[in-house]
Amino acid sequence: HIADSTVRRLSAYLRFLEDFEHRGLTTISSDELAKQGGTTSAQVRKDLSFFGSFGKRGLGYSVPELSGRLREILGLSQHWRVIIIGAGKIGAALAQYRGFRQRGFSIVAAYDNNPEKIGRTLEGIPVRDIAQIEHDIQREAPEIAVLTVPAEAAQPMLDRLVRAGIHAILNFAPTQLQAPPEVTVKTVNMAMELEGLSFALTNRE
Amino acid sequence: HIADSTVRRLSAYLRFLEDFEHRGLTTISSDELAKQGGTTSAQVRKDLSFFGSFGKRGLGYSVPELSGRLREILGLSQHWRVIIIGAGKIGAALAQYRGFRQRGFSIVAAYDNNPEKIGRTLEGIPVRDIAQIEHDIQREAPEIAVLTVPAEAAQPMLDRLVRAGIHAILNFAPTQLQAPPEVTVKTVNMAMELEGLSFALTNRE
Ligand SMILES: NC(=O)c1ccc[n+]([C@@H]2O[C@H](COP(=O)([O-])OP(=O)(O)OC[C@H]3O[C@@H](n4cnc5c(N)ncnc54)[C@H](O)[C@@H]3O)[C@@H](O)[C@H]2O)c1
Ligand SMILES: NC(=O)c1ccc[n+]([C@@H]2O[C@H](COP(=O)([O-])OP(=O)(O)OC[C@H]3O[C@@H](n4cnc5c(N)ncnc54)[C@H](O)[C@@H]3O)[C@@H](O)[C@H]2O)c1
Repeated sequence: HIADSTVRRLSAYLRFLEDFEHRGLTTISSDELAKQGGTTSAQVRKDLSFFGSFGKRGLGYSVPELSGRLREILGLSQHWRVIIIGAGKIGAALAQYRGFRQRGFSIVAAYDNNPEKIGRTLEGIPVRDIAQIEHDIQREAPEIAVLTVPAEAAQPMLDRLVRAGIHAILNFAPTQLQAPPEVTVKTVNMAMELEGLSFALTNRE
Repeated sequence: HIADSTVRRLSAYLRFLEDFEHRGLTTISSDELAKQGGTTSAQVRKDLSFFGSFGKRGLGYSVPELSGRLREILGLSQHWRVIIIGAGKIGAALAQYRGFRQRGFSIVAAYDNNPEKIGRTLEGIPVRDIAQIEHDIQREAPEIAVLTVPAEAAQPMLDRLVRAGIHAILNFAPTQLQAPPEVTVKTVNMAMELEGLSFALTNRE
């Protein structure tokens, strides 16, 4: 099992490599990758070792080869269909974010139970009635669901999505969600992000 | 220096402890904390050891005492003033989020450079002209700024905020920001969160 923090670093390494590619640089050392990622070159080598052997000691890594491999490992060489559950303030913002499409995640639709929201579109993304979610998942087979419903609606909604066949969920509700082992749930907790800052402000040397 | 992943775990332990407190449980073992946090009891003891000695081996930790200490360590026993820069889709959603106030983070104001947005209020939070930001920081001394401007505006805005005296920034723009050592910058990259899911879907056993 690969730790979440390792996957986060792989995503960060890929972004540095893309930046290097953009600047026409063709090789990068594990030291440079480590420096950019705020980690050590031993950690870089360890992170990559899970996925095969890369680069030659002393010569560094080939930028196009490593970025291609990381894209494959992260599943970015394919296209993912995403649905957003809860077309409220956060859901609507995410539905209209162009940054997802650039990485191969396309938002298929948003869902809501509020009649005033159903039937609208958000920069082309339709807001549909949550009552038809099972029928739509069957028909369109989205792989990822983003949960932007109120906290008390999150667990019942996760259960419903898992029963309908969804195996990956990005949750924004500030609550601990339970899911069967074959389902991956990641929670973004914005308040916890701010706690990282209050920690730094409180523990400044 | 304490790693980001350690601080994230402290925030997660605090939430479990609050849940235990809520249920009237008065002691918790490092095993239980570890299980909840998806880590090991050795890691729990190591994380806490940076901040002094807690609990007695074999007896576990006192829930109220440890949660009180963690609140202090994370800086949650005081009140933080937050400003939001960029009152667009994400900025407006964050300005109206009640979850921040509950953890002691209060949104003072949002700022924008679009005349159509300046002068509005977002559930009581005023949208002010970015031109007056230095004057307001001087007068109201917010400690934290949230950056929800387009990517190309993010670095110039960070520089401006640092010059005006801000030392902690939560960034949503998908770009690597440079800041002096005494300034803490945390970036929430939503696309990277989805990459954690595409990784799991691609590497399923
Ligand atoms: N606004 C933020 O900045 C922010 C930040 C962090 C976390 N969150 C969390 O994200 C979630 C959404 O927040 P928001 O501010 O967008 O709230 P919101 O009230 O604006 O949006 C919630 C939406 O979900 C819909 N909904 C409610 N129950 C539903 C159901 N059973 N099926 C389908 N749709 C349903 C509502 O009609 C509404 O449109 C909440 O859990 C909140 O705590 C929000
Ligand atoms: N919408 C999302 O779900 C989402 C998700 C992840 C990341 N982001 C990132 O967050 C940022 C904001 O995204 P958004 O969707 O809210 O965009 P948006 O265009 O809706 O909002 C940006 C706001 O910033 C204001 N602005 C621009 N330049 C400014 C300046 N120099 N000073 C003050 N205000 C300025 C604009 O007037 C606008 O109101 C972007 O960098 C985006 O890539 C957005």
